[in-house]
Amino acid sequence: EQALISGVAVDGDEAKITLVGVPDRPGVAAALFRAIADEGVNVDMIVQNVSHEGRTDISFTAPKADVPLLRTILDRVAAATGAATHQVDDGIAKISLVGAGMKTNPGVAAEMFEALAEQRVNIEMISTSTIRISCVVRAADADRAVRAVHAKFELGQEPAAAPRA
Amino acid sequence: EQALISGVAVDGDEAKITLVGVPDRPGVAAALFRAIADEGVNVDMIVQNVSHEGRTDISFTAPKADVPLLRTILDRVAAATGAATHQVDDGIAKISLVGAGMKTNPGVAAEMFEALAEQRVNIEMISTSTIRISCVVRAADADRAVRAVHAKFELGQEPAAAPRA
Ligand SMILES: C[C@@H](O)[C@H](N)C(=O)O
Ligand SMILES: C[C@@H](O)[C@H](N)C(=O)O
Repeated sequence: EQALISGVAVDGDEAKITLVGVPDRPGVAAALFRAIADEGVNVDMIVQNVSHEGRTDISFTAPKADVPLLRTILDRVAAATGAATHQVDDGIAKISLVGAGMKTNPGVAAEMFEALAEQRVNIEMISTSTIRISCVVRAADADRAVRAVHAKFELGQEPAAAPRA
Repeated sequence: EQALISGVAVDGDEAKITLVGVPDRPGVAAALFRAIADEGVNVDMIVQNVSHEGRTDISFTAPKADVPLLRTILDRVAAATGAATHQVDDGIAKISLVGAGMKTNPGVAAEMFEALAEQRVNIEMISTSTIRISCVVRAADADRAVRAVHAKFELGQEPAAAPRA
């Protein structure tokens, strides 16, 4: 099955926020995102990977303008949940390959990551769906990253299909 | 802006695979997913969170039937990339809230996580897009999780809009 790649999106207006070392037990994710929702802050990407020794991190991206408010929310939630700490990183860019049918084409993710690797762009976070593969990179690498992915998928012409891996 | 929630999906046919303690440097994600793509294995959810002390984990879900082949691939990639180890977990289910416009409604993620927390279902991995919020849980918790999320978003009637948080 062939994936259809429609373009590359870049978002330079978000910060990466991480609640570090949260206890991996029911209710923690709910507490964090309830606190954020109650303050009316929009959240984009949410990422949580597996835990080790009963602890994991929960990260998300949000508008840079909301960082001051998020810091106070995270202070409160970190204390309430017993998290180790929280971190804010406002020097990121989110690079997304946008398309369809990407779940069943393993080569698409490989090609995107190879495009970034060839430019020595480090991938700091990854989150995927059938229509989008999103990577967080340093903001300073964004332009190079976008050009590399655009070239890899030959997105000069529209619409483009993913190259068969 | 109101999110539109169209349903809850559950996938019980996938395993969770994690490459643990990979060096956080360009080329690692590319090496992993190129090796997987070259063997023709389909990958669904890919999740990578922030690194600590230069190391992070890369997890993904894939069909359980591909686990034996993936184990051999991961052996090779773990050695090649200097990862600490790899883990396979075939006792998971993936619960997804499916809809649209979910990026700008922070209450939707909070409500989904609260539905799971109320049932004491632990969330093991999270990955989101504007059209899908996916949580990995224990397979034994899948039925309870689906019913809880279904009830939270009042998905008995179709179509349903997300409740205003
Ligand atoms: C870490 C966090 O996701 C926790 N496992 C929860 O269920 O809320
Ligand atoms: C960990 C992995 O994503 C690495 N940072 C890379 O760019 O490939």
